Amino acid sequence: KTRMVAVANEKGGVGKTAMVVNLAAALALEGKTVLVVDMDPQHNAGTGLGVEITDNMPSVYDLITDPGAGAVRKAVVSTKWKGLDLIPSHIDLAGAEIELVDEEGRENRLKEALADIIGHYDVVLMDTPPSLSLLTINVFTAALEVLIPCQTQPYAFHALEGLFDTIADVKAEINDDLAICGIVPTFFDQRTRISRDILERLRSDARYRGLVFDTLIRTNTAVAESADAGRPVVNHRTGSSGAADFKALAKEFLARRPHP
Amino acid sequence: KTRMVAVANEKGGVGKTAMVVNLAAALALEGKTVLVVDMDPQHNAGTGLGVEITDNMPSVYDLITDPGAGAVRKAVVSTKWKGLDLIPSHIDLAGAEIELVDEEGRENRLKEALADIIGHYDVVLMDTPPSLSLLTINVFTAALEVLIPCQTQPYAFHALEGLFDTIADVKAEINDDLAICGIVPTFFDQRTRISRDILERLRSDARYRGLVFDTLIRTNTAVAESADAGRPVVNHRTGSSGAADFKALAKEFLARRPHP
Ligand SMILES: Nc1ncnc2c1ncn2[C@@H]1O[C@H](COP(=O)(O)OP(=O)(O)OP(=O)(O)O)[C@@H](O)[C@H]1O
Ligand SMILES: Nc1ncnc2c1ncn2[C@@H]1O[C@H](COP(=O)(O)OP(=O)(O)OP(=O)(O)O)[C@@H](O)[C@H]1O
Ligand SMILES: [Mg+2]
Ligand SMILES: [Mg+2]
Repeated sequence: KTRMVAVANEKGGVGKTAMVVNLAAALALEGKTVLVVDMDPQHNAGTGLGVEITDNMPSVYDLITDPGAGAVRKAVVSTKWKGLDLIPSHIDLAGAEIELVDEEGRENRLKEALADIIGHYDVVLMDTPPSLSLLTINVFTAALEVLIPCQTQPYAFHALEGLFDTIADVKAEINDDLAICGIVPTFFDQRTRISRDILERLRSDARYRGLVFDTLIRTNTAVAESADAGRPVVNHRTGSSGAADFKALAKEFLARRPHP
Repeated sequence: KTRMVAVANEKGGVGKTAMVVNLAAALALEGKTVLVVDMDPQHNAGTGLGVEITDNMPSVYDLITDPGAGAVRKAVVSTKWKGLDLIPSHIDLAGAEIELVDEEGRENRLKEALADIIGHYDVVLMDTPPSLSLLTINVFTAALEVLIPCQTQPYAFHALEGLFDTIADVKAEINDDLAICGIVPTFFDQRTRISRDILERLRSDARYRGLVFDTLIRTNTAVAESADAGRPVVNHRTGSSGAADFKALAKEFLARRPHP
């Protein structure tokens, strides 16, 4: 059964795209087949996977605004890495919220579009923009679980509360199957007090008990350099701490089942 | 004449809120009167300024959804620092885009609301969420200049192109007075190649010529610790590199006039 995973956090810059790109590649190294869906109009997941986005390329924008039979197969592109495919984003996605405002069932568009190809992959990882707009709601409707990168910084910690509220709303009103896979601490820096402090708060907060991954994603410049090179860190800088962390994350992700 | 400044960048986590909070406080230390307007539903600017947001407090949400005479004066709260006031955000802002979708002139709501109080301040700094939604457009319509924090990282650099396009669109269609104040490199870390690399690209790119501030905002844990304490770094850790950088930014901001 395909794991349909939303990678989300309304707080910006917490490492959502880095997690989608690098966890996807690490899972492919484990022999899994993975599809990345880039639902962020900034198309950073495409950039991070070295896929050039051209204007006439079918994208997730077409899937949600002009759903047609078999459209999803045309939108899938392969990457340079075996077992790792992408459905790219498009800048026009930014306007989709207003375009679909009067459409019945607008939150179901992505779920319906992906129905055709779900069985073909072990894992589908969906990147989201830093907002709780229609695009993120579409992803939450298509997903079965949510993986939450949480920067070990104050504002990102505060943002969890709002995110959990939104997930509860979606679960109650739109998608009863949505569960939380877990919270992954990111940008962890052992040397700074604030980072250790926020990690401690995450681990001791009763609301997040049992949800915090053991794996920490440490701040590591190799992750950013790899993004610049359009290659996942596990393929570009195999000996780096970034590569080690995302490989560890892939193993823990496969071992954990979402909390209903 | 009051400087009406939007602090914006669609890329998440680049230091928009840190810049609004700390530049505002540094300008107040220079003897200026400053109003912060928090247009991000995550209300991080309020948190960073130590202002407790309670549910029944008037906020910028009331100003744009139910504009009434004199409403803005009721929404202004003072902070602990002389010359530094805030109009807080509210979680309901997240729904404003849909609420206002059929309203004529919905992009002008903030501008109209602020008209009453503009002359009372030297500078108005407006924080924006990491998206180009109606909230950010409202800020661009009320603003006369845009200050752009740009993390010295690959995705943030790529995001500038989209942001410049949006600003050009707003200028052509809604607000002819909107100009670019400048681009401020943030999260600069002299030790990492990627950071030096992106700074070099910013400074040499013909599109951004003359717009990049000399002041660099370095990565400094004191900035994050101060945010956690609800105090600007220039007041909380006065000897830190973060405090030094934001004081230098205030001086350069006052010396620079926006490029029309
Ligand atoms: N572990 C890490 N160490 C160092 N840099 C990182 C790490 N993870 C991500 N980065 C870099 O930090 C920046 C922010 O990360 P990223 O863009 O993945 O966050 P995001 O949550 O997707 O942001 P947005 O909210 O804009 O979508 C990027 O430039 C990325 O390359
Ligand atoms: N110069 C700095 N050094 C260290 N940490 C910083 C610095 N500037 C900001 N931070 C921290 O990094 C995180 C991201 O910064 P901030 O929240 O200000 O960015 P933002 O652009 O406002 O994010 P969003 O897109 O979510 O609104 C915050 O936790 C903040 O405290
Ligand atoms: Mg992203
Ligand atoms: Mg912010």
